[in-house]
Amino acid sequence: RPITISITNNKGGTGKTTTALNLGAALQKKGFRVLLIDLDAQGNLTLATGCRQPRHHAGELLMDEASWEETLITGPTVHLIPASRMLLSYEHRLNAEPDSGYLLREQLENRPYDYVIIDCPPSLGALTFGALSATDWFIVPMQGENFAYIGLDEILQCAAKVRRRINPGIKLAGILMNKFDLRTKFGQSVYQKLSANPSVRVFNSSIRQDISLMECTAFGQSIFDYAPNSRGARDLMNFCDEFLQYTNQH
Amino acid sequence: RPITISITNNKGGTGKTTTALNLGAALQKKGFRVLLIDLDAQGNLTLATGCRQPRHHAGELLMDEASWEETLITGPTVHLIPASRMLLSYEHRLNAEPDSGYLLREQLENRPYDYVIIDCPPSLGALTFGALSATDWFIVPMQGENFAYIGLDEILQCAAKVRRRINPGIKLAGILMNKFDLRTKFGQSVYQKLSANPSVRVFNSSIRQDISLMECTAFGQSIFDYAPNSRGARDLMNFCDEFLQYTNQH
Ligand SMILES: Nc1ncnc2c1ncn2[C@@H]1O[C@H](COP(=O)(O)OP(=O)(O)OP(=O)(O)O)[C@@H](O)[C@H]1O
Ligand SMILES: Nc1ncnc2c1ncn2[C@@H]1O[C@H](COP(=O)(O)OP(=O)(O)OP(=O)(O)O)[C@@H](O)[C@H]1O
Ligand SMILES: [Mg+2]
Ligand SMILES: [Mg+2]
Repeated sequence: RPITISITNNKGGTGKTTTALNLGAALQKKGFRVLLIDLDAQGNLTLATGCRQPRHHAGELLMDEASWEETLITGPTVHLIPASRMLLSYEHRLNAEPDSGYLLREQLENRPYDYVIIDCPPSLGALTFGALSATDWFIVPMQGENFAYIGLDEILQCAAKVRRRINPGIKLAGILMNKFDLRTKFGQSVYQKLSANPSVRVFNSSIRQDISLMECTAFGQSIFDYAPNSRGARDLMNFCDEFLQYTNQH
Repeated sequence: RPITISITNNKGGTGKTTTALNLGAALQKKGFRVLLIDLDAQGNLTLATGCRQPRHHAGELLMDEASWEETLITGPTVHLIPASRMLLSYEHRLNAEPDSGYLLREQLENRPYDYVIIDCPPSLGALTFGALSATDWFIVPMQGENFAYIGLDEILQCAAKVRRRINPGIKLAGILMNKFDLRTKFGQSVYQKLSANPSVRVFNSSIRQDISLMECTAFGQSIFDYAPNSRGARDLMNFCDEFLQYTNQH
């Protein structure tokens, strides 16, 4: 059974897609089989893997309008269940569907992967709820900006709701500081607020600002293919190592 | 009747709150009476004006659970209809309410202000729809990042839907480039894509990266009070001038 990881934050632009793409690539470099799932109607992960026009998308898969084989995209380096802008209307339907939280986890049973990484949209609706319901670990990328941690309570409450019945095993792997500079006043203040919060852990690894992390998505490449010696590559690999060490012990 | 301006973008972190706060302050410096409305449950605009614990919020006002006088906050420099995290549940109720688009514009009739500025959440639900239904002009702050303009079509479609019946007069004042550096490859590519798009206009003024624009929100001040000689202050005042010139001629 694959280990499922959800990358989630209801705040936009904090680095979910960047983390999903490159954590997936780091795990692949270590020899693991990785599946990426794009649950964001804006489809940035889908585009970042170089996939332009997916024939089917995650919403159709969840509503049984397309099969796994019809939806799955298997590129030379990446396996992906893609998103499309049609996902917005599917989220409305899922919102109205009782037990929609079970749909994704049922789809993931027995798939031939070591890790499944789900890139969530910047919202706490049916798509994120379904991801958390299917997930073993969730990661919350966060920036060192003013008000960055507002909304964290809502994320934790959503995870608690999932933990109560549908997915008692869900665990927070940690908060990942992204575009992070501990020398700035806001970086420090966000880090201190989080360290003072007993219900969260913060990864020791953080991802610094690196333009290569933005550029590689324009070429459909991971940071390791695009700029293997960049600090973005080093930071993401260090983060992957810490993630594996922590999750193998807990 | 006040002129109503909505600041909207379904993408997170593009500068809606920064624009709402400081465009409002710039208009006030010119002598106009300005009302700010925070429609984001994360309440960044409310916090940025120094307001900690609003007794009532915009959702209660729209559902007639609190009066205008009970909800309005009148500080020494700012008039504000605040947000609170309760707005999330109110948005669900508004989503289910027929004609909810009319509620905000009815509340704004005959209010003693020259300009009303609405800070929208990063979504295209009932709150943004209600803002656009009440608005004369809407502004879309956007960053010079990869994929920054994905989702713009959805914003324009939402505005077109509003224009069809409930608010035929709604106009796009322009896209405002924020944290913008035309010397970067992504800045240029976003700017070129937008300039090639006939259904949008881009403001000539853009807002450059300036840490003072983040810092001032921590002190409950506008950029003009916090750092009057900063480039953030100059950029926002230039933008205000261009906005007034354009909207007075169209
Ligand atoms: N460490 C970094 N250094 C430089 N740029 C980064 C970094 N992390 C992310 N970015 C860039 O910042 C932008 C936002 O990142 P990303 O798309 O990963 O965030 P997101 O949380 O997935 O956003 P959304 O909520 O819109 O899905 C992208 O243009 C991305 O390339
Ligand atoms: N020009 C700028 N220079 C430096 N920092 C900026 C600039 N514009 C915005 N910021 C900072 O970037 C972050 C996001 O900006 P802001 O809150 O205005 O975006 P938003 O679109 O309202 O986000 P949300 O979608 O979460 O409501 C804030 O921490 C803000 O202080
Ligand atoms: Mg994303
Ligand atoms: Mg905002």
